[in-house]
Amino acid sequence: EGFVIRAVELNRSEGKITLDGVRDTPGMVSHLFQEMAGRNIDVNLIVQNSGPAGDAHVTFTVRREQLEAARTACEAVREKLGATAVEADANIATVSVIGVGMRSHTDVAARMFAALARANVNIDLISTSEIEIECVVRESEACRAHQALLQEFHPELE
Amino acid sequence: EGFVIRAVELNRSEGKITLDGVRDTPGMVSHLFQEMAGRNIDVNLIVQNSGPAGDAHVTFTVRREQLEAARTACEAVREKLGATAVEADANIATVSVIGVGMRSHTDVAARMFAALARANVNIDLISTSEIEIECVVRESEACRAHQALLQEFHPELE
Ligand SMILES: C[C@@H](O)[C@H](N)C(=O)O
Ligand SMILES: C[C@@H](O)[C@H](N)C(=O)O
Repeated sequence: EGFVIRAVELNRSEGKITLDGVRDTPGMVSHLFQEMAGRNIDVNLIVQNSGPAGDAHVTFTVRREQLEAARTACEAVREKLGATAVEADANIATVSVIGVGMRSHTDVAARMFAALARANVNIDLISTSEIEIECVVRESEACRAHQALLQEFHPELE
Repeated sequence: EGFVIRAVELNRSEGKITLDGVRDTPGMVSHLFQEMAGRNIDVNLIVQNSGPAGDAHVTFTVRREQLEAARTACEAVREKLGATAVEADANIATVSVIGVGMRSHTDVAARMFAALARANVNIDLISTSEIEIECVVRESEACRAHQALLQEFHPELE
């Protein structure tokens, strides 16, 4: 498969915002993130899935000190987005596996998720890109999750 | 904000699989991706959001030639995952904005989503990492989406 693991990372400084029932029509997330930009809220992870019923589920992370400001911003646009609910959650951590040449993520993902499962860590959110797989877990499980991944990918990280 | 746009990419060679109602307990996505690994299915994007009712929504992309094999694999584990539905969709395209130093994605995301909105492109799925924002759109809107992003980020790409 040709990929090489470069790093395993832990981020405990964020909170997440979830919007449910966002109207699945053009312009909705544009409006949401224009609002974040206008209020100088720094967004890190953004994940969106679409439901079968014309609604979408959007989650994003911010530094914890900006969590309340982000929630306020979302409440301001909630109606325009058609969102049924806005929730803020400060008790998260993110663990990431970073590599190069990750054309296929299957093996890395299988190993990462298996390591977390063996540590009995529940995966709240998954986001990927060409070089990274990120999982959001409960803050209370952060250390266990991080240790599990360091152990799994230890050989390659030497 | 200190980030630099490096590339705008288009990928028209994938399909996506969506599993609804996956049990939100440890071990579920591990089982799913062990199955993919065991059948040599190459997975690219993976996105998961969790619902309020102990269920999760998992979507992943594969090359179109592997879409049916991926769907078959998911059907094989569907019951064990508690998934209510498995859907395969060949008619997608992915547009990505890649940069470095993207500590905050807010401005890039706002610009990317605004450009897609102006082109009346609907965003089906969003996935992010430190250096990349990826949006899945309809295959039929691929060109329009790609053009909109090239136009928006043109200055930085020179
Ligand atoms: C849900 C949201 O992403 C919507 N589809 C949009 O394009 O803005
Ligand atoms: C939904 C799925 O990600 C589950 N939470 C798991 O950890 O496997």
